[in-house]
Amino acid sequence: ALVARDVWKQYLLGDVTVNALRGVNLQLPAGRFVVLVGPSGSGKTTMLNLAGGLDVPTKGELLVFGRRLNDMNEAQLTEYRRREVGFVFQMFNLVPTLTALENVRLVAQLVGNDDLAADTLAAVGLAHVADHLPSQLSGGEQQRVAIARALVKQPRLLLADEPTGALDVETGLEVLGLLWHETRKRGMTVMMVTHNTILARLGDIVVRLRSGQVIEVAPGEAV
Amino acid sequence: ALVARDVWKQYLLGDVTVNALRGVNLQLPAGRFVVLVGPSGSGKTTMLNLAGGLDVPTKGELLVFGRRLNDMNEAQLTEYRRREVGFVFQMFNLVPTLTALENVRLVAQLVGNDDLAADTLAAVGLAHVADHLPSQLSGGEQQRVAIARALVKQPRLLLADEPTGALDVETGLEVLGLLWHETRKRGMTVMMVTHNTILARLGDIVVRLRSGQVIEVAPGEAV
Ligand SMILES: Nc1ncnc2c1ncn2[C@@H]1O[C@H](COP(=O)(O)OP(=O)(O)OP(=O)(O)O)[C@@H](O)[C@H]1O
Ligand SMILES: Nc1ncnc2c1ncn2[C@@H]1O[C@H](COP(=O)(O)OP(=O)(O)OP(=O)(O)O)[C@@H](O)[C@H]1O
Ligand SMILES: [Mg+2]
Ligand SMILES: [Mg+2]
Repeated sequence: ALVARDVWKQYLLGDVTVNALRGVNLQLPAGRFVVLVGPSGSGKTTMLNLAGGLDVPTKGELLVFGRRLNDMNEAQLTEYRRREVGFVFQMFNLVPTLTALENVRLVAQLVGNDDLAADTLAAVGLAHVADHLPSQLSGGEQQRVAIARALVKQPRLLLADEPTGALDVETGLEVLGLLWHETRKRGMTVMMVTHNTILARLGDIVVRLRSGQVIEVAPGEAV
Repeated sequence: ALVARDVWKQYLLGDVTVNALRGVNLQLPAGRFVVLVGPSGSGKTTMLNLAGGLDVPTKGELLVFGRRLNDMNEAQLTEYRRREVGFVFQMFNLVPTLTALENVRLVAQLVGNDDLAADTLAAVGLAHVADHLPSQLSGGEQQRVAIARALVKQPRLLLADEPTGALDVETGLEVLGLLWHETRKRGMTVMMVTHNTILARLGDIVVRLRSGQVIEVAPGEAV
């Protein structure tokens, strides 16, 4: 599903270069539940943003489902994201003026799946707060709306940035069960960032980052 | 430090009443590291907001360091917060146009502790990103700036809403060590929300919430 060859992501801050990713090499097959782990600041969110076409590498090659993302222009990246990618952001990024249900429906409509919205919201345990605005939701509830919104698209690639970070253990496992079900049932490819060492081991593949480099790729315990 | 008697927090959404807290009774001594746990949506953030004077109870009595918060007006609550409380928000709430260091310094200046800002930022491991804006920081880095900003005030009461939620285990433990040090060294009272069951046990006192009620108050393993 994903091939990264010597991928770098650099930011310029004044006259200092910040190397968020330094020469990442990676090959991930489709339909797997990939877990991305590593310390704070090691480049996990950056990795996800590149895989989802939300950002472009400074150098190197990045292919997802055979498409060369590093060559695409804005319009092509937007199209790629819309069709293929569901994103659960680390900061949720919900539309503040829309209710929980409307936030999910907004995406459901884009893919002609209007009625799926209410079902997906129920699947993450939020039927009872469907008409709350984000500001009227708890942190974990906002996170689950973000997850529902990404899932309702039935994307080929789900990029989840610490999707259980604001959830208690029980709720987090319920959510993971959902993601696993979609992976096994519909062949969805998942790349999930987590710093929960227990959840990390539950993936098919565990990719470990440190200081912008991949230092290990190992099978998880799902295997 | 804190006495809550039959505290309720209710929200009106259309014609539906949401009971975020339903008759909470609690007595917590000062200088303790109190951990607040419970499922997503159980009322933890609401509890913290009331203790910090960011919000007012709908009914009931709430006394912190002997002051009756439920009787205070806006000006009195603002003064209470400014003098006594350091808050680490679940969503960080950094000033987006100020750098990491400036965000911390803003608060340090309020309490005449200007030079403490750089030291506190270093204590949470962020000296190397002091001049990044929040949008140029990773999730865990933003969270640590929020922690530094709360600590630099040397508050009597530190309210931390899942302060390690975006951190890997190692970094999270470093941060907790910092909070513990402040508690033992300067008698700071801490109320920390976490859904990490291991960290939860490290408190002096563990308060368990469910559906807006306190269902258990027990000693932690720090005792
Ligand atoms: N302004 C509001 N209007 C209506 N309901 C609200 C409002 N704020 C919070 N709630 C509801 O009150 C309940 C408790 O919210 P709170 O944020 O305290 O939960 P929490 O324990 O912090 O959850 P989490 O672990 O997910 O952060 C939630 O069910 C939420 O939907
Ligand atoms: N726009 C930017 N400009 C400059 N530096 C940046 C920018 N965005 C990210 N960085 C830096 O790049 C590094 C990697 O960031 P990234 O968000 O990928 O980390 P992360 O692994 O997701 O961390 P966390 O676990 O804390 O969320 C960080 O040190 C961060 O300060
Ligand atoms: Mg991140
Ligand atoms: Mg909360």
